[in-house]
Amino acid sequence: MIKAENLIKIYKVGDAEVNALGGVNLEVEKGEFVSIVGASGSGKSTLLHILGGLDKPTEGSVYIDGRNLSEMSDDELAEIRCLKIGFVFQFHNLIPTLTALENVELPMIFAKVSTEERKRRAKKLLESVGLDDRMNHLPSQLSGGQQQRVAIARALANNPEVILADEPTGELDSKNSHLIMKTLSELRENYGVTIIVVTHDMEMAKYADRIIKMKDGKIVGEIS
Amino acid sequence: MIKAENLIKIYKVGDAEVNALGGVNLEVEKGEFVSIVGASGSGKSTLLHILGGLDKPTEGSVYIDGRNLSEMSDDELAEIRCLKIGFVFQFHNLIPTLTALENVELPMIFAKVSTEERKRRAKKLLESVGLDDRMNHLPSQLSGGQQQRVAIARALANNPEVILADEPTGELDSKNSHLIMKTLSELRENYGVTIIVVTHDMEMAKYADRIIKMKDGKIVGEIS
Ligand SMILES: Nc1ncnc2c1ncn2[C@@H]1O[C@H](COP(=O)(O)OP(=O)(O)OP(=O)(O)O)[C@@H](O)[C@H]1O
Ligand SMILES: Nc1ncnc2c1ncn2[C@@H]1O[C@H](COP(=O)(O)OP(=O)(O)OP(=O)(O)O)[C@@H](O)[C@H]1O
Ligand SMILES: [Mg+2]
Ligand SMILES: [Mg+2]
Repeated sequence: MIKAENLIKIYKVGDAEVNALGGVNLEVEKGEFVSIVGASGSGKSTLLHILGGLDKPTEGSVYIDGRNLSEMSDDELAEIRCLKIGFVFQFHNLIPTLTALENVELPMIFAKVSTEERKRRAKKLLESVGLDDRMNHLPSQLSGGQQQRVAIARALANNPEVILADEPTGELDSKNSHLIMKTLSELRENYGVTIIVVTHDMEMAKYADRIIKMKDGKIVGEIS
Repeated sequence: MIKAENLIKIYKVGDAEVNALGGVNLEVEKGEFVSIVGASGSGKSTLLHILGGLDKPTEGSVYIDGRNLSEMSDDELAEIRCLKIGFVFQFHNLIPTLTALENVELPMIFAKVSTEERKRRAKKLLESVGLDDRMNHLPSQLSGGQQQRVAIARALANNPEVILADEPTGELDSKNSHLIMKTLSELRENYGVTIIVVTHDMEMAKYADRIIKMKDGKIVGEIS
């Protein structure tokens, strides 16, 4: 489903170079649940952004369903990101001027879903993350964990085949963290959704079929 | 050192009212290390903001060293926030257009510290959180955990008497989380700094002398 081939990412900062990814190879099958762990700065967010087509590698390739992302037009990439991939970011997930409900509706607007269906589905998704009483709040009127839960609901809006989640439970208490990880597990069980979760929490990492360990921009090991 | 008396905070959202704090009483002695735990949405960030004078309660009072915050002028409040209190926010800690070094220098500019002393101290603080090789990076060029560590360094810039930290280790791996909590413990041991940390991580909460539990806007219990 997702294949990364020798990904290298070098950032330039002034005269200095940061080797964020030093040759990453990864294959994730359809319906697999993978978690990625590793120290702060080890390259997890960088890898996730490149896998989701949000950033380009300096060298190497990403294939989604056998198609090389670097050979796609911007329109094709945008369509994949809208319909195929649900992304939960580590920060800044929500549009500050839209309510929780409107934030969850946004991907459905791009997918040209009808107004009533959008509202109905957005409400249902917010209920599933326990936020039915916060639908009309702006992000600034939500707690940190509530903002994160809205982001998760939004990532699910278009029934994506792949979910890429960067620290989806970082702001959540234990009960909500387990709830989110169970929700992701069920999506995989019931709908064959492919899931890649970056996390620092080994308890959450264990929901996956395999745990991939990163260090200094490389994959250094795997636990199943 | 810090005393909260019957704090009530009600937010209005459209016609609805959110009872974020329903009567919170808390006393923290000088040199005490307190952690606050509780479910997502239970009022932890709201409480911390009010304790630090960043927000006003709907009812009730906060006293810092016996002085009622609501009786202070804006100048007096600003001075307390600059010199006495170091604040680590749950999100959006850093000014996006300033480098890591400049972000840590900022509170010292307000405190009128000389340019050389500021630079020297900012470098030293960034080294203490393991970021001496990222000083000239902008926040967008830092990983999530690196941004959080810069925020912690900045909170320490003016040698505050009180540190209020909202999820300071939420983005950090285990090694860095323990490093930060040990740094805070040492500040308390060596300099009598008063520390209040909001956290979801019970392992981190245990660094404190006492753990205060919040639920639905109230303090419901305490573990020592
Ligand atoms: N500006 C605001 N306007 C309206 N409601 C708000 C506002 N800020 C917070 N709230 C509400 O107040 C409640 C408490 O929020 P708070 O941010 O204090 O929770 P928290 O304990 O820090 O949660 P988390 O662990 O998720 O960060 C939440 O239900 C939230 O929706
Ligand atoms: N835009 C950028 N420009 C320069 N350097 C960058 C940029 N983005 C990230 N980096 C650097 O690349 C490295 C990897 O960053 P990345 O965000 O992938 O780490 P991470 O594993 O997600 O860390 P965390 O657990 O702290 O979120 C870091 O050392 C960071 O400083
Ligand atoms: Mg990251
Ligand atoms: Mg909070």
